[in-house]
Amino acid sequence: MLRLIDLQKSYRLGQTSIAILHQINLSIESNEFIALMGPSGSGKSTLLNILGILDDYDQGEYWLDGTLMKSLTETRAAQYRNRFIGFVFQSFNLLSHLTALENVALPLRYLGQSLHERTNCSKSLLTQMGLEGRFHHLPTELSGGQRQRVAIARALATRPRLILADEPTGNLDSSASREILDVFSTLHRDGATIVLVTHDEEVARRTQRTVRIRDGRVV
Amino acid sequence: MLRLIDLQKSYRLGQTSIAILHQINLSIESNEFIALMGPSGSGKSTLLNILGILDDYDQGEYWLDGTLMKSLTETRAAQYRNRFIGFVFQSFNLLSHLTALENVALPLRYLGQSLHERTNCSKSLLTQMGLEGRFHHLPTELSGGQRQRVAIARALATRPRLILADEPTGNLDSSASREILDVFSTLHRDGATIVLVTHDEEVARRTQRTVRIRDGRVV
Ligand SMILES: Nc1ncnc2c1ncn2[C@@H]1O[C@H](COP(=O)(O)OP(=O)(O)OP(=O)(O)O)[C@@H](O)[C@H]1O
Ligand SMILES: Nc1ncnc2c1ncn2[C@@H]1O[C@H](COP(=O)(O)OP(=O)(O)OP(=O)(O)O)[C@@H](O)[C@H]1O
Ligand SMILES: [Mg+2]
Ligand SMILES: [Mg+2]
Repeated sequence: MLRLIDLQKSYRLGQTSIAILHQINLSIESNEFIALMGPSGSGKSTLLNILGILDDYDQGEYWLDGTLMKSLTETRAAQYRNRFIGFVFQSFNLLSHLTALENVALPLRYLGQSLHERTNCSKSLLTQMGLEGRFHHLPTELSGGQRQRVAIARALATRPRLILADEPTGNLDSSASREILDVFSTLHRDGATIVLVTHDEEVARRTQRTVRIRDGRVV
Repeated sequence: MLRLIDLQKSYRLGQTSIAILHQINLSIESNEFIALMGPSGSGKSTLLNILGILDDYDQGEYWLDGTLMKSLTETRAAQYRNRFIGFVFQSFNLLSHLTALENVALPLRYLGQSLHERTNCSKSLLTQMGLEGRFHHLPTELSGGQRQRVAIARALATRPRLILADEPTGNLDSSASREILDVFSTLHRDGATIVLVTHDEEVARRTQRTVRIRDGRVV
């Protein structure tokens, strides 16, 4: 489903170039549930952003479902992302002028659902995350862990085939983490492919396989 | 050093009022190292913001070092914060146009240090957090856990008497967490009073006492 071949990624910093990912080779089959772990700064978010077609890379190949993801136009990239991928950002990236409910409902517009269907679907998802009573709060009126859960609900609203989650339980107590992982497990059971970045070995234990990264290399 | 008596705090939400903290009674002695734990949404950040004089409260009393903290002017509040308190925000709150080094050096201006002294002090602190090689990166050029560590370094730069840290290890692997907690332990040994909000029992184990909060009440 996902294949990375000799992938390299550098960032430009003024005059110099700083290499972040080196010779990444990785294969993820359809319906796998993978944990991605590694030290802070090792390249996990950088790798996840490439998988989510949010960022390009410099060398090597990224194949998604049989198609080469390289130098896509923003339109093409957006199409793939909307139809295929649910992305949970490490810093949430909620829209500050929209309520929790509106943030979650936003991606559902691409599915052509009615307002009534979008609202019900979003309410159900937020409730599963323990957020009923917070539907109409703006992000600034939510706790850190509540914002994190809204970001997760938004990524899962379209029941995407590929879920990429960047440290989705970092701001959650163990009980809220368990609720989140139950939702992930259900979606996995229903066929989703999941790559979950985490620093928590307890969370990794709930996935099928752990890929470890250090200094931009898979170890 | 810190005393909360029957503290209450509500948020206004349109026409209604939503009570967040109820009858909070809490005493923290000078040079204590306290963990504050509780479910997501239970009121930890709200409480920490009150302790950090970043937010006012509705009923009860907050005594800081023998002075009542109630309805302070912004000037007075800022004076107390700058001279007394180091605050690590749950969402970091770094200045996006300043480098890691500049962000950490900023609070040192209040101490009247020379540019040379401020630079050396900041470099030393960032190095202790494992961030040498990232001094001149902007926040957008840092990983989530690196931003978190810059936020921590900035809070500790003035060696404040009171350190309030809101989930400072949420984005860190265990090795980086340990480095951070070593720095906290050293400052504690040198006399600081520390209140550390965390979801991690491992982190709480490194403090002297754990205060637990649930639905806005100390349990
Ligand atoms: N725009 C940029 N320019 C230069 N370097 C960058 C840029 N963005 C990230 N980096 C560097 O790339 C490295 C990898 O960053 P990345 O965000 O992928 O780490 P991570 O593994 O997700 O870390 P964390 O666990 O802290 O979230 C870091 O050392 C970071 O400083
Ligand atoms: N401006 C606001 N208006 C209304 N409600 C708010 C506002 N800010 C926070 N809240 C609510 O107050 C409660 C406590 O928030 P707080 O940020 O203190 O929680 P927390 O214990 O720090 O949670 P977390 O572990 O998720 O960070 C939450 O239920 C939140 O929805
Ligand atoms: Mg990251
Ligand atoms: Mg909080």
